[in-house]
Amino acid sequence: MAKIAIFNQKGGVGKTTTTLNLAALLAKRGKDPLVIDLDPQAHLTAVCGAVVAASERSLYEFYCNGASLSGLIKFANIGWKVIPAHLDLSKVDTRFGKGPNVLNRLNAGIVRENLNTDRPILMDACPMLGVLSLNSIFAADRVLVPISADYLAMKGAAQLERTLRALEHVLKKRMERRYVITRFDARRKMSWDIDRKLRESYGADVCQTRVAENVSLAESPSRECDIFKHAPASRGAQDYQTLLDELETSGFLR
Amino acid sequence: MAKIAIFNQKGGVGKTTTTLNLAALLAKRGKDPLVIDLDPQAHLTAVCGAVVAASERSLYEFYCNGASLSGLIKFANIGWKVIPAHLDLSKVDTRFGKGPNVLNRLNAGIVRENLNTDRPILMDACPMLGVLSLNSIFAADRVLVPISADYLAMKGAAQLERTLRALEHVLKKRMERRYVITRFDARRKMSWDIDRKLRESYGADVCQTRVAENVSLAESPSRECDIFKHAPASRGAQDYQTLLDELETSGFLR
Ligand SMILES: Nc1ncnc2c1ncn2[C@@H]1O[C@H](COP(=O)(O)OP(=O)(O)OP(=O)(O)O)[C@@H](O)[C@H]1O
Ligand SMILES: Nc1ncnc2c1ncn2[C@@H]1O[C@H](COP(=O)(O)OP(=O)(O)OP(=O)(O)O)[C@@H](O)[C@H]1O
Ligand SMILES: [Mg+2]
Ligand SMILES: [Mg+2]
Repeated sequence: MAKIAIFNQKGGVGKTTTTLNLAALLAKRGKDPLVIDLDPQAHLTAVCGAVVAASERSLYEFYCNGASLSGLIKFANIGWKVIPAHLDLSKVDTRFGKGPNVLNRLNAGIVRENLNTDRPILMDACPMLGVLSLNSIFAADRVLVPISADYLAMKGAAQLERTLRALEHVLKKRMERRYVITRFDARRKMSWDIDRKLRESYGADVCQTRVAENVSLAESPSRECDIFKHAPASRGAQDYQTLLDELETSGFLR
Repeated sequence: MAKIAIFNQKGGVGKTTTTLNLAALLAKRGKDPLVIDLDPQAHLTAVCGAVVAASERSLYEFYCNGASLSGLIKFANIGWKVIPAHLDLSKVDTRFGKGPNVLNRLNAGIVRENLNTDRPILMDACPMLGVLSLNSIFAADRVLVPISADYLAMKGAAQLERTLRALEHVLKKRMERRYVITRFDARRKMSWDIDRKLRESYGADVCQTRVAENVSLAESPSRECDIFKHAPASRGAQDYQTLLDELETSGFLR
């Protein structure tokens, strides 16, 4: 099944919110998703109730000492499996940044341990294009790019598209991708302007579904849960359901 | 005058928007601010109309070849001075991440070249706690921390407070700081909850002024200008004026 990197090097566009809520829905639908948190800030880890005190129980141990990924899987409070991040992951860039195959390590680990033979993997990373986020992109066969409906996020998307094309050249494979507009506020002229510009630039790669700006999505982290537990009838819950349906129908999750 | 690092390792909380609009106002008030963009994404550089094609004309040249900072100052279209960022800055972490004094390089350069004898310096960085953002913090005598009014941003603030205290211990100096709540939506219960929690945790370090969620602030980048040029009568313009007045009155800019 699909290995999806949820990435945009612009900060605060909804990467973590999107990973959280798509994983929740995939779990509810019995797909047994595995979430890998590559962000040293470990926000997704915290919201999932998967925090580990010692970095030896986190993804850092995989990079530092070659620990097996399956051994790091935690069955989080939230109800699905997470490989937790840890602040020590911020050392990965400076410590292992120059290794010959460091960009391919997560990919190699997932393949070696058959981690996704019959389940989807979702990967969340910090907004910098560095060793960790590139690990998630190299390990992915799909990239989902959340873009908040504002101009600075759109700039980030253009940069990312150039990066993905350069990587496709290097990896000699097509990175299937989708752009999903998030924090969409239908009352703002700017939202519609961004929508139109993104579709002009990326055409069918832009999801039909837009995730509306909905305060319930911002509240759920305070209760360490996803939108379906926090506010199942909210607009945010509907939008993520519609988004997942669209991604499934279009074969993005195969 | 003050050297201010505008930093929060959470993405999308308004670091760039705050640096842009405070610099604009300082320039309008004749304070001749110098903005240093340390974010490889170079969004502030782009909005200021200070983009340089070649990294030799950007801050990267200072790190790579020891170029003088004053030689890199560009008088940007927007009307004040900027040392531009460039995508090549993303190599700084992996290339120079382990140098003995790399965290102090920007500080040493600013001091050596007397860059801020009679003008304020504002520094914008990417949301990761790494070599570049630490360079801005080591070079600063003030840290301004924008926090968007949502729970994930508040988590980021707690982490940052711990980091600043650890740094104070190492640098043996007090880092004067202010937290400013941004994207505040008075209609949301969550906004008031965050406001109360932040003031409980950080007391007088939290600015009285809050920057409201105001679409004009998100629109100005599309016109490559600041809020005072784009929408001088907007709520966003008022809030940044009130914020600067408060920072000046409380001696934060001395
Ligand atoms: N559709 C939405 N409606 C309302 N709030 C949202 C929405 N999507 C995200 N948010 C809120 O916006 C903030 C930023 O979102 P999030 O942390 O998911 O982005 P991110 O891209 O993972 O950020 P970072 O770059 O820091 O990792 C969070 O407080 C989140 O709760
Ligand atoms: N008070 C506000 N009202 C409305 N929109 C805002 C406000 N502050 C910031 N924004 C918008 O929110 C988005 C994120 O802000 P900004 O890019 O300044 O944050 P940042 O912390 O610099 O992000 P990054 O971590 O990616 O560097 C931008 O599109 C910006 O225009
Ligand atoms: Mg995130
Ligand atoms: Mg920024």
